[in-house]
Amino acid sequence: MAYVIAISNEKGGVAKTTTTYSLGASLAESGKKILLIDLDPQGNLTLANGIEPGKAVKTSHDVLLNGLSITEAIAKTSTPGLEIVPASPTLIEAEQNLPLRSNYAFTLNNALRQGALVHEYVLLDCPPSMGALTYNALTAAELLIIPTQAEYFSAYALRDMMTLIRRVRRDSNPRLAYRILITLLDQRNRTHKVIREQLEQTFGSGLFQTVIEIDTRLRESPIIGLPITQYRPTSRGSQQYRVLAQELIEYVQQQ
Amino acid sequence: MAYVIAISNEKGGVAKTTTTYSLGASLAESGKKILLIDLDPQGNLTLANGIEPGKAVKTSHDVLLNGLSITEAIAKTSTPGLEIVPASPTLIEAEQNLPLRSNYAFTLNNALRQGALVHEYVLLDCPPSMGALTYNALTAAELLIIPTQAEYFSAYALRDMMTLIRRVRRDSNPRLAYRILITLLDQRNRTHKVIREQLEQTFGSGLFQTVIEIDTRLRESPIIGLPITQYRPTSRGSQQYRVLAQELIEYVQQQ
Ligand SMILES: Nc1ncnc2c1ncn2[C@@H]1O[C@H](COP(=O)(O)OP(=O)(O)OP(=O)(O)O)[C@@H](O)[C@H]1O
Ligand SMILES: Nc1ncnc2c1ncn2[C@@H]1O[C@H](COP(=O)(O)OP(=O)(O)OP(=O)(O)O)[C@@H](O)[C@H]1O
Ligand SMILES: [Mg+2]
Ligand SMILES: [Mg+2]
Repeated sequence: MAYVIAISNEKGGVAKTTTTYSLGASLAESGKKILLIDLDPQGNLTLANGIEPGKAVKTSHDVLLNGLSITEAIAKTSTPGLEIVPASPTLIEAEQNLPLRSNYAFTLNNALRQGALVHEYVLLDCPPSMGALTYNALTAAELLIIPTQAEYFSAYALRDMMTLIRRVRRDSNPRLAYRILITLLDQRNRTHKVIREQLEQTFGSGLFQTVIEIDTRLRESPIIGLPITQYRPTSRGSQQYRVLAQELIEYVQQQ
Repeated sequence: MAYVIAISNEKGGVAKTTTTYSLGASLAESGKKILLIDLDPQGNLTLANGIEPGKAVKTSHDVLLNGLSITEAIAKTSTPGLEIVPASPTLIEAEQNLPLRSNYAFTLNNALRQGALVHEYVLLDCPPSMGALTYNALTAAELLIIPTQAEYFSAYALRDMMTLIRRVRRDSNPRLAYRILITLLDQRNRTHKVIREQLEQTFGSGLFQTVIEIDTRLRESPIIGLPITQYRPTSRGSQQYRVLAQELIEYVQQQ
């Protein structure tokens, strides 16, 4: 049974997509079979894999709204051990239409449970909102990873995310755990230092010990259509996401 | 009649809120009466003005869903000449419920036309999505400012924004114009240089000449609850947003 991880934060631009891709590729590199699912109408995860979101034939939209099985929607990527269910811009309709169905929150969870997936981990990239797509991801997940910048608006968004977690645990997924990941960190920046300390005090073990620092190589890799671990294997970004992958594997083993 | 500007981009974290606040404060500083309207359920613009989004009594949610007049929802800010209609987290319901009403796209436009507003400019901060709230903002606006980073995912999002503009012009607001604003620029970064040049070639005069560079003072000012022009009046952020305000005033005069 695959271990399902949602990567979500209402706050925009905190490296949700970059984390889904880089963490997924690092897990695949360590020999695990990984499935990425792009739930964002922007389709950045799909694009980063060199697939044009508007042109993908079978997508997460078909899985959520048209009953397509997950296994039929899976596409290959250039990375061994890493597969993807691409997004399409029409996913925006799912935000509107899913809530009109009874028990809509379980749509993705049911699709994942029905398919005889061979993957050890499934990673769900979410849009920057708390609508039906994100709600579906949190209902299907064992773990929610919340990428956050050490900045004021991002730190404030964690309050809303905690409220959402409580709601999901009460209504649809009592087992949902979370871990916060500090991303885009500039070690020399005073605001980043101060807010990181505040997050460590407030959340303690709710934070990953691994921190992802700013590394311009991470901006470059989606242009080439490769994950950071293949584009610049010795970069700081690659190393830090590999350390994160190890920390995650240890966390999962302890559960 | 107030000149209405929407600040929107589906891409998250591109400085929509920071631009709305800093540009609004720069326009107020030059003597104009400015109204900010926070249309994002995150309420970052509200928060940056020192108002707790969950505690604001009259909000943009009441204007859009409960027929409250704009003038009744206006709150003062600490900046002379700058007022705000705050957001509340319940705005998320507007994303779901507005589209169920006939002609929902004109809700904000009608509210703005009914109120005898004394403001010269109205600035609308939008959430990172292309749902009902953003659609309402684009229907009400004369000008759409699209903040964008000089990075791959942000540049790609412009494609979706252009499609959205064509749709709004066809269905609800033929007069909608747009201008792209490059934000968070690091002049020393190679990706930023290359993508900025590509944007200049692709969009030409569709880009503001003013560019906003990275300035950590802009991260600090929302913590204090003041706009950059009051928090650090001589900072690079303040100067660049003042130049932007002048470029905007000239643009509006030429229309
Ligand atoms: N560690 C890093 N160092 C430098 N740039 C980064 C890093 N992580 C992400 N980026 C860049 O920052 C921008 C935002 O990251 P990304 O798009 O992954 O965030 P997101 O949370 O998925 O955004 P959205 O809310 O729009 O979905 C992207 O241009 C990305 O390439
Ligand atoms: N020029 C700048 N220099 C440094 N930091 C900046 C600059 N502009 C914005 N920021 C910071 O970058 C982050 C993103 O900016 P902001 O929240 O305004 O973007 P947004 O597009 O409104 O995000 P969202 O999509 O979540 O609404 C914030 O933490 C903000 O303080
Ligand atoms: Mg993303
Ligand atoms: Mg914002």
